[in-house]
Amino acid sequence: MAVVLAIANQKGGVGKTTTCVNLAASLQEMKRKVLLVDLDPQGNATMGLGVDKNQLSSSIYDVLIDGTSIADAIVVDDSGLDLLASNIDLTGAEIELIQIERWEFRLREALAAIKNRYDFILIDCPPSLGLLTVNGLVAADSVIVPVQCEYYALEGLTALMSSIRRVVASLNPSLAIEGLVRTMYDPRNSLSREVSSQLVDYFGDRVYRTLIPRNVRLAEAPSHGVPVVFYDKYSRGAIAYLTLAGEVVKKHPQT
Amino acid sequence: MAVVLAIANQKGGVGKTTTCVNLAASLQEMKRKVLLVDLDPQGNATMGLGVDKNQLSSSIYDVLIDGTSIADAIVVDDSGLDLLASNIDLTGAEIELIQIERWEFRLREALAAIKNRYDFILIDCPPSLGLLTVNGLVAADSVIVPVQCEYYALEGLTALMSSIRRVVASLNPSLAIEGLVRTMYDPRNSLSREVSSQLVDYFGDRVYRTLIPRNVRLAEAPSHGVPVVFYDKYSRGAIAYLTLAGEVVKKHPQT
Ligand SMILES: Nc1ncnc2c1ncn2[C@@H]1O[C@H](COP(=O)(O)OP(=O)(O)OP(=O)(O)O)[C@@H](O)[C@H]1O
Ligand SMILES: Nc1ncnc2c1ncn2[C@@H]1O[C@H](COP(=O)(O)OP(=O)(O)OP(=O)(O)O)[C@@H](O)[C@H]1O
Ligand SMILES: [Mg+2]
Ligand SMILES: [Mg+2]
Repeated sequence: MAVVLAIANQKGGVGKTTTCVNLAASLQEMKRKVLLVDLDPQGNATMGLGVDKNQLSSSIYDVLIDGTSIADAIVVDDSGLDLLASNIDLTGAEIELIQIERWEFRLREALAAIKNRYDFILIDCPPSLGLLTVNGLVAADSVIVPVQCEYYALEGLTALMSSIRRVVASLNPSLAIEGLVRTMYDPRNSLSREVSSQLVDYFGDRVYRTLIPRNVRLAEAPSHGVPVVFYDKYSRGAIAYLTLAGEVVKKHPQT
Repeated sequence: MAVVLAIANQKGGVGKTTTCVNLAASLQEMKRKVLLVDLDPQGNATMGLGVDKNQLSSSIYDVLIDGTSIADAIVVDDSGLDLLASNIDLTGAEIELIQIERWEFRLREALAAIKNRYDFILIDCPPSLGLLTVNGLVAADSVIVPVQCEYYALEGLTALMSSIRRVVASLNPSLAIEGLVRTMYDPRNSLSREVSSQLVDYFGDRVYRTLIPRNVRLAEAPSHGVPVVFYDKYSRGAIAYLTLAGEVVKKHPQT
C-alpha cells in the first residue's frame, strides 16, 4: 500500500518541485513504484518530467472537478515515472472546488482507487495555503517540507505548521511531518548555516540529515525535461537526492 | 498623481518581495513619496520592513473585505515608507472576495482615495494568478515582472502574459508592461546567461538594463527588518536597486 507524501511549503521557490521530481526519480532508482501528482497550476513538475502540459488529454483538473477516473488521467513520462499531470486549468479550480460537497477529500478519494499499485505517491503542492494545498494535505499520510535556508522561508514555517495542525484537527488526524529538507544549501554562507542550525534546534531529528546543496545541474535538468539523475547522475544534486531517497525509504521499511 | 506598479509573477521565489521592498526604499532615497501595498498572505514585505504582521491593528484584508478606509490602515515603517500591511488573514480572502460585487476593483477603488498623496505605489503580489493578483493587476497602471534566469521562471512567463492580456481585455485596458527585471543573476552560470539572452530576444527594451546580481546582503536584510539600502548601502544589491529606481524614474519624468 502506497505511502502518500505531500511536498508542501507556501513560500515560493524553496525547491518543492525540484524535490518532488528528483525524489520520485531517486525512489524509482531504488526499484520503488512511484506516482507523482502535480497539484500546482504552474505545471512545473509536469514540464520537468518532459510532459507537455499544453497537450494533455486529461489532467488533475478533470479528476478533482469532473470526477474523471484517475487511472485514465495518469501518463507515463520518458523516465518511466507515472504522472498525474497539471496545467493552467487548475488555476480556476479553487473557486469550483469550494462548491463541491466534501471538496477537501477529492484528491484523497481519487487516490484511494489506485493506491495499491504504488510504493510511494508524491504530491507537488503550489506556493499557497489555499484549497489545493489543503486537498494535498488531506490526501497525504505525511508531509515533506523543503526549506531554503533563508529568512522568509524560515519565518513562513509558523504559518505552515499551524495550517498542518488545523488539517490534523479537522480533516486528517493521522497526518504527520515526514521531515524538513534543507535545499539550496551553501555552507560558505553564514545565513544558510545560521538558519540551518535554528531548524535543527527547533525540529530536531525531523530535519533530514541530507542537505541538498545549491547545484546548477538541478536547475538545468528541467530544461531537458528529465530528473537530474538522468541528466547528470554524478552531480552533487543527483547524489543528494539519491541520499535523501535512502533516508525516506529507511523510515518506511515495509515499502 | 501616483504611478501604480504591480510587482507580479506567479512563479515562486523569483524576487518579487525583494524587488518591491528595495525598489520602494530606493525610490524614497530619490525623494519620491512611496506607498508599498503587501498583497501576499505571507506578509513578507510587511516583515521585511520591520513591521510585525502578527500585531497589526488593521491590514489589507480589512480594506479589501470590510471596506475599512485605506488611510486608517496605512502604517509607517522604521525607514519612513508608508505600508499597507498584510498577514495570514488574507489567505481566506479569495473565497470571500468572489462573493463581493465588482470584487476585481476592490483594491483599485481603495487606492483611488489616496493616490494623490504619492509619487509611486508598489504592490507586492503573491505567487499565483488567482483573485488577489487579478486585484493587483486591475489596480495597477503597469506591471514590473521579476524574472529569475532559470527554466521554470522563463517557462511561466507565457501564462503570466496571457493573464495580463485577459485583464487588459476585460478589466483594465490601459495596463501595460513596465518592464522585466532579471534577478539573482550570476554571469558565471551559463543557464543564467542563456535565459537572459532569450528574455532580451523576446521582450527587447522592455527588459530593464539593470541586472540584479545574486547578493547575500539582499537575503540578510529582511532578517534585520530593513531594506538593503539601510542594511548595507555599499553592497552590490543596494547599488543594483538604486540603479533600477533610476531606470523606473526615467520612464516617469513627471514624478
Ligand atoms: N538545490 C538547488 N540548486 C540549484 N538550483 C535549484 C535547487 N533547487 C531548486 N533549484 C532551482 O531554483 C528554482 C526554484 O525551485 P523550484 O521551482 O523547485 O521551487 P518551488 O518551491 O517548487 O517553486 P514554486 O513555489 O514556484 O512552486 C528553480 O529554478 C529550480 O530549478
Ligand atoms: N538578488 C538576490 N540575491 C540573493 N538573494 C536574493 C535575491 N533576491 C531575493 N533573494 C532571496 O531569495 C528568496 C526569494 O526571494 P523573494 O522572497 O523576494 O521572492 P518572491 O518572488 O517574493 O517569493 P514568493 O513567491 O514566495 O512571494 C528570499 O529568501 C530572498 O531573500
Ligand atoms: Mg513548484
Ligand atoms: Mg514574495
